Amino acid sequence: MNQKGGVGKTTTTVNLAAALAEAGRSALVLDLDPQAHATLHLGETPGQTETTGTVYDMLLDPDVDPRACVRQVGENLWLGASETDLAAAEGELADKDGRHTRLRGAIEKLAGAHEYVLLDCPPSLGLLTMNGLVAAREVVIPMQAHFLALQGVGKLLETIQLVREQLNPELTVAGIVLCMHDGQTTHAQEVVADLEAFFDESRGSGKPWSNAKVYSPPVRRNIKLAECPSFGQTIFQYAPWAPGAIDYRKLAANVIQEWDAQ
Amino acid sequence: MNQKGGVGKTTTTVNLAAALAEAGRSALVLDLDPQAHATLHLGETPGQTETTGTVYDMLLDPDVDPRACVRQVGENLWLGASETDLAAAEGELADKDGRHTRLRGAIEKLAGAHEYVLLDCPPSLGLLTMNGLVAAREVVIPMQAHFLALQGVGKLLETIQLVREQLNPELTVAGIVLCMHDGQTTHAQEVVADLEAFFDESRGSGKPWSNAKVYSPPVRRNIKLAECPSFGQTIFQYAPWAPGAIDYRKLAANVIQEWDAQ
Ligand SMILES: Nc1ncnc2c1ncn2[C@@H]1O[C@H](COP(=O)(O)OP(=O)(O)OP(=O)(O)O)[C@@H](O)[C@H]1O
Ligand SMILES: Nc1ncnc2c1ncn2[C@@H]1O[C@H](COP(=O)(O)OP(=O)(O)OP(=O)(O)O)[C@@H](O)[C@H]1O
Ligand SMILES: [Mg+2]
Ligand SMILES: [Mg+2]
Repeated sequence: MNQKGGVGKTTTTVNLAAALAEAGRSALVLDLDPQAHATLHLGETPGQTETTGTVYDMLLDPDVDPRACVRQVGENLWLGASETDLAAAEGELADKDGRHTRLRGAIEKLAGAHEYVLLDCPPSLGLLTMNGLVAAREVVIPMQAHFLALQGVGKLLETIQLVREQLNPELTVAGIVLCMHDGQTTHAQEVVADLEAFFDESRGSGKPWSNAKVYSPPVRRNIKLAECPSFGQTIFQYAPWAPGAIDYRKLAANVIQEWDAQ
Repeated sequence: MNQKGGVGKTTTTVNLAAALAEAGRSALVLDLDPQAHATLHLGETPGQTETTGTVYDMLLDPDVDPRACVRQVGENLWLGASETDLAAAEGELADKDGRHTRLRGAIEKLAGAHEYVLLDCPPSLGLLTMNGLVAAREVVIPMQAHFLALQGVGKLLETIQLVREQLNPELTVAGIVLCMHDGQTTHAQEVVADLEAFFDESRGSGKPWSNAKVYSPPVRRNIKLAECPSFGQTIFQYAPWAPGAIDYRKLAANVIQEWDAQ
């Protein structure tokens, strides 16, 4: 998640999940964004998935079975789709009981059917993202190594801190995934150095990001990553040896190693 | 404006305004985004501008003089700054009279002091953007020539159509500014061809985009454009002969030619 738009949330959620699946781990993507880009990316048409319900129902229908709202889209790869109704969900949930914990409740009913559950959040700090933050254990922050991108991260971390204090004591920040990365430029290198220094200084601080880091490798800019959503494919289906695929595969290996160890 | 995030709205608003200013036209940037990136980009610190008020006051204080909420930041270049309070504005305006027309009223009081007024909108279709759409005459849509970016444009055009029917009959779509453009890739060329075909088919349709086009030139990806906000400078102050400056200068010349002719 990242409340800033266009930073690589969907591209990372989908391709990291696909890389985990390729590595033999069961991965479920939940598309919390009314834009439904993760849904499109995984080859589904929002509103036409062959499931009893979607993420919208998981949030708004306490009786729906969440297992009937997800479907398999690849080997070890599952999707809880979004649809246009999800845009109304924030308004409809606004005055309901437990409006922040609906998603957590739904995921609990999925009872560990998947090793990894990845939530693709919209670019805002509204109720959909809040449901994501309350349901999640770890936050992964995709971002571009640009000055204006740094500006938004502070606010995001404040929000995570508040959610941890008031709604989800287990919430931690896993770290940052650098997207659309141009490692050649001094600008990018300076921004990365800033981020790494910030995390180093936070070690042992008890903050939700005290064990956070900048993940390796950064994901390089690669047009294939922008093309494959138009075919409803992950990078591993579309161009399995493109730089984008190589980077997400290595990233997944590092994630598996770190999260297996926990 | 574009409800999708990170597409180049701020970079385009600021550098197009600066190019218009360089060409001798008086340009005012109004920063409608609580993120205040345009404010930072133009060298101001949100919350510390030496003005009586900010865009927040223009929206919420019917008695404030809008001319006291803008300040000159360069030759021919003016800024109405954003500040953190603007995040609360959407909630505070939600139940007020004329909540959609506050900005229009404020701009009218500026009584043509500036030849161009450019509004930098946040990545959402909330009240701040709606105030922008109701106040504006033309909508410029920055976007990247990517498949997932195309997905959002349809929804944006629907919204513009609704605003035109219900709140602002003069509203038209000027066109699309291609940002972070990689003209070499087939993918970008296909997306641009799609957009141009769509606009060609809309000629004479009476839709708000019936005279819209894809502006020339596209703005190429150029790291200088990502660096200069960190110094509070426009591209013309930071690197006046970089590709990013050349592209925005040509874009401004085309805009001037087209809007002078109207
Ligand atoms: N490494 C990359 N190389 C090239 N293009 C990329 C890369 N990562 C993402 N993109 C493209 O950049 C655009 C933005 O990425 P994406 O949609 O994943 O961001 P997002 O944060 O999910 O956006 P939103 O805030 O709208 O949900 C998309 O068109 C995507 O295809
Ligand atoms: N042509 C370009 N070349 C390189 N970097 C660019 C270019 N245009 C924009 N950027 C960078 O890309 C990022 C996103 O651009 P920008 O902030 O202008 O988008 P935005 O649509 O205003 O985002 P938001 O939705 O958050 O308001 C910024 O870090 C900006 O500096
Ligand atoms: Mg997304
Ligand atoms: Mg912006």
